[in-house]
Amino acid sequence: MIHLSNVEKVYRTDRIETVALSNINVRVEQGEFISIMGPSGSGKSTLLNVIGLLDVPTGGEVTLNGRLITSYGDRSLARVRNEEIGFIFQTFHLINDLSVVDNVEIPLLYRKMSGAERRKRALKALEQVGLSARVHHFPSQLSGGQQQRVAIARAIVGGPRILLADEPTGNLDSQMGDEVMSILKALNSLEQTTVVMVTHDQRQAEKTARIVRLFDGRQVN
Amino acid sequence: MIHLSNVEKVYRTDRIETVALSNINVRVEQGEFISIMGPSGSGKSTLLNVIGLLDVPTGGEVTLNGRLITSYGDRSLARVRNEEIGFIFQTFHLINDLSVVDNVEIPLLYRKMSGAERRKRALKALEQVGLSARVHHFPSQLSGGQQQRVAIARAIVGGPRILLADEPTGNLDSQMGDEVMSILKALNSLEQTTVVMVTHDQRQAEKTARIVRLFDGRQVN
Ligand SMILES: Nc1ncnc2c1ncn2[C@@H]1O[C@H](COP(=O)(O)OP(=O)(O)OP(=O)(O)O)[C@@H](O)[C@H]1O
Ligand SMILES: Nc1ncnc2c1ncn2[C@@H]1O[C@H](COP(=O)(O)OP(=O)(O)OP(=O)(O)O)[C@@H](O)[C@H]1O
Ligand SMILES: [Mg+2]
Ligand SMILES: [Mg+2]
Repeated sequence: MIHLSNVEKVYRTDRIETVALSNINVRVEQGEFISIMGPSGSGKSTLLNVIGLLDVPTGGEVTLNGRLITSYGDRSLARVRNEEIGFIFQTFHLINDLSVVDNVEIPLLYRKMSGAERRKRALKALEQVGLSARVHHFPSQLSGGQQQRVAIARAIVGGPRILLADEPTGNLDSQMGDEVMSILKALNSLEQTTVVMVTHDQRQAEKTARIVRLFDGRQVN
Repeated sequence: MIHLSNVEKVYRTDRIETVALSNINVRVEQGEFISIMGPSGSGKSTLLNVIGLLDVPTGGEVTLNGRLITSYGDRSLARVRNEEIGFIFQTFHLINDLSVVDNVEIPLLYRKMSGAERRKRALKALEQVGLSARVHHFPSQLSGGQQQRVAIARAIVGGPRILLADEPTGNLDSQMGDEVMSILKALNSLEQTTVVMVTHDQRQAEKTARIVRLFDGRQVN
């Protein structure tokens, strides 16, 4: 269960101050599937980064399973992220020097698992996103939507308890987008994975339990 | 007028051979606004790169205004690209060490123009995409959709004769996506800019004159 209370995120440099989030109150229960929507620049990725413990708010509190995350040390915070959270980034963040399958295996390197078992799970995740014919390609040899799907496979391969998806269908045609949504919904209903998805696609958002809407860094409804 | 005749693009490395395009016949007349659609991995970006002279086909011919582009030397090809073609890339390709306004000024550096005139035109392009409040930010300080809009501003700032847009609304909410489409349609109708747009969004494609559809590297209809 993730709880954001009066969360604020302000970016300050010597010439600019940008309020990315202000007075955000969001509660995500274990096993929920929710969407975050709003105009470009409204704070969605920032909100997802705070929920995913990748970014620290400048105000307010973040609680994970009842415990303030400001009470976690860096190492236990990193462990929570690696073991419990899968993240699909808006700009993919694939490693260009590694093949597709090696990219997908990365979250499994933190676990006690044989190389053969890691490869088997990575290949299965890639098959789920329709990329079995691209396992030995490198990211620069893939289309935009194929790169996005590698990012999705990498996020789900470790069976995380929480999956955070930043516009996971943004580079996909509607049929492939629907297939990705079915994967996310299956994880949510069969494995009780909590899913928080940022999307611009109203049609995909309507497949989720509720929608958190942002405008200029604030929550609106 | 751009004419692709029996164009083929095959990628070969020692372990893989991928047919990205096969038997492509496309004719784009000056002043047309057409869309390219198809599933993820079907060859759309590859086709746009060939049309934009960024990629050389492995088979077939590309003619620009009646002249085979294989007859152009590297330097005249580069000049055609810089002076006549604006390109919005699927992954933006912004320069991280340059501010937003400096990024947008780049196509104007090839022309005889004062620094004051370049800045004036760059600010106008940024205003058109709603980013006047972000001119001194750096790309890493922008949201995904804001980066996409900087890429759009950079592509239109030089008033190119041909504008090639690879999923220009992929990271934008529907309202901002519609605003971008109005900019493209205005360029097409008021300045006779030829526009070729790759998109996954059927609603935006229907605002254009015709749709070229790809499947597995081939044209289908
Ligand atoms: N350098 C390369 N080496 C090998 N294969 C490549 C290379 N570049 C692209 N491909 C392959 O060519 C095919 C077409 O790629 P392209 O980027 O044109 O697809 P696309 O239609 O734009 O897809 P998307 O909608 O996902 O962006 C893909 O299957 C891709 O894996
Ligand atoms: N490092 C930073 N420094 C300054 N401002 C920033 C920084 N990072 C983000 N911002 C600003 O914070 C705001 C929110 O950004 P965010 O990436 O959360 O938006 P978003 O809703 O995900 O947008 P999009 O739909 O375009 O991806 C934007 O206006 C952006 O310019
Ligand atoms: Mg975002
Ligand atoms: Mg593409």
